[in-house]
Amino acid sequence: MSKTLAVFNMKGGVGKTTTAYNLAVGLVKFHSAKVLLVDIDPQGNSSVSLGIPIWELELQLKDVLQKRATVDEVVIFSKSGVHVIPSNILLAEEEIPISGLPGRELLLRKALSNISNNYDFVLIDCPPNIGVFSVNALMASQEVIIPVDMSYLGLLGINAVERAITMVRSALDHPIELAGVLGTRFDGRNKLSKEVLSSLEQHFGSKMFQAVIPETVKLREAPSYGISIYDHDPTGAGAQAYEDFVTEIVSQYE
Amino acid sequence: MSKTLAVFNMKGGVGKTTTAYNLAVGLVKFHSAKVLLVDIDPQGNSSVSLGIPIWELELQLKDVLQKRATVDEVVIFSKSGVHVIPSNILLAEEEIPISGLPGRELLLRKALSNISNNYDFVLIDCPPNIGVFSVNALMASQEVIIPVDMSYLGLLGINAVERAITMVRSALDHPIELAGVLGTRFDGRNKLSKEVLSSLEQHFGSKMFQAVIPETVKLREAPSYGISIYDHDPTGAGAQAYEDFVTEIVSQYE
Ligand SMILES: Nc1ncnc2c1ncn2[C@@H]1O[C@H](COP(=O)(O)OP(=O)(O)OP(=O)(O)O)[C@@H](O)[C@H]1O
Ligand SMILES: Nc1ncnc2c1ncn2[C@@H]1O[C@H](COP(=O)(O)OP(=O)(O)OP(=O)(O)O)[C@@H](O)[C@H]1O
Ligand SMILES: [Mg+2]
Ligand SMILES: [Mg+2]
Repeated sequence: MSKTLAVFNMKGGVGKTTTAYNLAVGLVKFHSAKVLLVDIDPQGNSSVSLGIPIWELELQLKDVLQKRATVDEVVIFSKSGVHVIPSNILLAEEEIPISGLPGRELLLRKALSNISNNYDFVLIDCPPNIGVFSVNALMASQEVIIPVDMSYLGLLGINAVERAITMVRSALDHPIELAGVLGTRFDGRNKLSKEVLSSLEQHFGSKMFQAVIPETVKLREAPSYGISIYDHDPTGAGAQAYEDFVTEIVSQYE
Repeated sequence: MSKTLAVFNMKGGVGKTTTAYNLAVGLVKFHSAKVLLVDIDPQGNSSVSLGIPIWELELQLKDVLQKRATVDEVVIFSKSGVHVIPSNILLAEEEIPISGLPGRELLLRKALSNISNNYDFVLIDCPPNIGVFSVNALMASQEVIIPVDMSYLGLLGINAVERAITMVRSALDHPIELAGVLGTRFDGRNKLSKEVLSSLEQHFGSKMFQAVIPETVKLREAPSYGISIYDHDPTGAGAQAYEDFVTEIVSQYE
């Protein structure tokens, strides 16, 4: 039974990409899952983090959304075992044209409808906004993962996220669920991290994932090698935390 | 002679807001400048960081862009002395309507044309994308400040930034200049920070600001008090670095 999860937060730099690609690889590596990662961010960061040279793409996600190509023609089998529908900056040029189309919020859902059953998990990495690409991701997903970083501006970002989810549920009539909120970039040495985490735990209760991702330079370096944290620093705190997070996700859906 | 500067980078969480509001306050505090900060990000982070309760706004930037209000009716005199045209999440709902208007890229320039001469500096805090709001900011600005964080994904973001600037110069025929690139979130304890900074210095040469902003929890805390780093932690490394940056900006334009 395939599960489609969007990794979403309008706030920038909170670890959406870091979470999306390390979750994807962890599901393959530790649970032998079949995983598709859809990169719907024109920055193409999750594609790059998986070792895909995005400046060389002949076909990409936008070609699927605009019905110029099928998923099969576009999907890349990354060396981590995760399948990827990649994007690069050219996706940004499609935002205004796509925003003018009838049914614009459902393009991704339709594109994935024939192939999501080939996978145990479809993960979608969103850009830092609530524009048409993020809305497509939410409309295509059963549940949404919200990474939140340990800062005041990060905590404030929860308001916009909740508003977007409410809009998808009511105005767009799609019963998306909250998979959970993941605390990221936690720096145990300062009070702010603990205070933000505690506010999130109070607000989200059992919807808060138990795993908390620490701030570690290893997580920041790994994308430069096109590999996951488990390959870059297998015994480190980042790998441990993301592996715990992967286990929580799997237990949630078995 | 008024100077309008956009603080721009498509990459999320690189310190655009932290730079925009601390630069604004520093210009007022240390150089007695008259400064207007325009928040064209629906997250409203720079407005919040200056102590403005954005959930209570009756009028905001979108009302000026849509010609429902004048700048005078919307501008707030924050307690730091910086004047602010604030935004909140409702700005996001204007993105698609505004994208459909003729002359959509010039709405902000027109709105500011009558009032920019009342200020020494007009600073514009951009959202993390190259959509219609960022383009409005670039079209309204003479120069652009690019904060870049010390990470691989941060370094990659430079490509999208250069592409956007090229597009504004050629397709939109606006001779925007690069004020400079500012290294942010520098963590002297790891090699990655030094390598990224050195790559940026090689690529940008004299366009790299001398100031480098360190990663410090004080910069992350200050927005929760609605104050600048100079008020939150006047003797700390963050305040020192931003004060140096403010001095560089002032020397560049006198
Ligand atoms: N726990 C962590 N420790 C150290 N660095 C991290 C951590 N999580 C993310 N980073 C780094 O911080 C930066 C921002 O993270 P990331 O790109 O994953 O966030 P994002 O939410 O996807 O950003 P955007 O909004 O631009 O899409 C990246 O350079 C990433 O490598
Ligand atoms: N030098 C620094 N040291 C510590 N924390 C920082 C530093 N610069 C920024 N931050 C924190 O990192 C987070 C991201 O910074 P900021 O919001 O300024 O970036 P941004 O580029 O404006 O993000 P967005 O793309 O979402 O608009 C914020 O919580 C901020 O307080
Ligand atoms: Mg990302
Ligand atoms: Mg910002």
